[in-house]
Amino acid sequence: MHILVAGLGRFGRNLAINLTRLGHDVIAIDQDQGEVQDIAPDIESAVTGDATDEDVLLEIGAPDVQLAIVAMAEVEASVLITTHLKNLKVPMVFAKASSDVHRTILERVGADRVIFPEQEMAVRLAQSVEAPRAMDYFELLPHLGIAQIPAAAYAGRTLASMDLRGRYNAAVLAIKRGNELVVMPELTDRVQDDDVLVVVGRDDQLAEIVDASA
Amino acid sequence: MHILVAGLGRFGRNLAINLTRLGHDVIAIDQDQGEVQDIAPDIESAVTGDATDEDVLLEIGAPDVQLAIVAMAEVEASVLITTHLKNLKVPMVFAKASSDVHRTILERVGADRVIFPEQEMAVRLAQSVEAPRAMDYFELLPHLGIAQIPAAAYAGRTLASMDLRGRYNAAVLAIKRGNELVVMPELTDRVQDDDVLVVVGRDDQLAEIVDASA
Ligand SMILES: Nc1ncnc2c1ncn2[C@@H]1O[C@H](COP(=O)(O)OP(=O)(O)OP(=O)(O)O)[C@@H](O)[C@H]1O
Ligand SMILES: Nc1ncnc2c1ncn2[C@@H]1O[C@H](COP(=O)(O)OP(=O)(O)OP(=O)(O)O)[C@@H](O)[C@H]1O
Repeated sequence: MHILVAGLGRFGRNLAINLTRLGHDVIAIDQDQGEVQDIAPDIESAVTGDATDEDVLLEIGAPDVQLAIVAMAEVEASVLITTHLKNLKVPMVFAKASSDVHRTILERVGADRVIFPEQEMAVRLAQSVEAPRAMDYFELLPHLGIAQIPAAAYAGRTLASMDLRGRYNAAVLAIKRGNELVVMPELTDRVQDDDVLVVVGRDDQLAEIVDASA
Repeated sequence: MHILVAGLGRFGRNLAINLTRLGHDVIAIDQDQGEVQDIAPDIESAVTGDATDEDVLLEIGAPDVQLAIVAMAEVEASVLITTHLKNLKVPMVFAKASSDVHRTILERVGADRVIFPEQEMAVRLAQSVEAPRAMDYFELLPHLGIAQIPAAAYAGRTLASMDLRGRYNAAVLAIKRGNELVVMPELTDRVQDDDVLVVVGRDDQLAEIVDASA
């Protein structure tokens, strides 16, 4: 895709680089020439300029991109740029928020998606602390999600004997075994020492499974 | 758990609040009195002070916490505080990094886990852009993971007729329907307009499912 990233702070810069690695054509704009020069070799193109200026956005081809991401903490600039990009009919505009109020304003001016990296990572980290040895947690609904749980404590046992359903109202969706994934395993399957269980359930129940297997 | 959070920037503040919501006793320290006063009602206790001062850390009870999280962008302060906390035998010390170099240094001085929120959210967002209408992607193995995919294009059809297994080598692990989760649905189940499918498969195949259902 053709993607515009406005703002090369830590989030914007890492985003521009990762999107490029995934094969997208990324053009970035920042008013800081040093930031622009640093990233220029690593992405499609990087331009120095004021992204709140609609003429500048036209010059760099903003109307032709399929996705724009506005990555600045400052509310006024990010709201202005988001508004300009929606007026220029950019199909998808994502914007970074630096507070809950900022998030609300961005939603009101039409941001298709709002990201608050520091808050979202804080929530994810807080949830993984709850289940300290769970390798990762993916929320599906408030308090309900999927965790990756090392299975060593259950090595040799069948899923039926572990009875996660009966004890924790949790279901094993898959077993990660080395570089393989066994999807929707049979209850008669036996767990191996290095397996990681991909389990769905309430987050507090998942935390109990992790604690019980410690 | 008893948890210490050092630094009340956006990440530290959101972390302290979310850990408290999950039932932990959180003490926070920041040198900015305004930040400390703002958060004080919402957590166990908040203290104004210089966290690089080992005496201050002793005074606030750092040796008695089970987990400490150092949440500052400035390399020198975060490395100093991490080192003090490890010397004080705090069992788990996590630290926030603001660059890859910062991450390396924190690992060298013994941080048990390093988090770089802006980079990690940028990577996640870049991956979810790859499958643009997927609501979220959870990696299990390189190129293999779980995505949440809106099912509106399939409304009224059975899972069997959609044949995601035959066409995309993907499996529907669950259906998110309003506030409910239907885990390991039957092939005869019919998809409803607002359903979100929780699907496991290769990331490029998941992206194809999303594009095909556009
Ligand atoms: N009007 C503007 N036009 C172009 N670039 C801008 C404009 N305003 C700010 N920037 C750039 O946006 C970038 C990010 O700014 P800011 O400091 O607000 O980000 P941040 O959200 O704190 O960053 P981080 O992602 O590191 O947390 C800076 O490099 C800055 O030069
Ligand atoms: N030596 C110290 N002792 C206590 N608090 C400190 C010390 N040094 C910095 N802080 C506090 O740490 C907090 C975070 O600082 P900093 O600006 O480095 O964070 P940041 O990582 O950019 O924040 P964000 O999470 O918003 O991205 C600030 O509130 C600051 O007052």
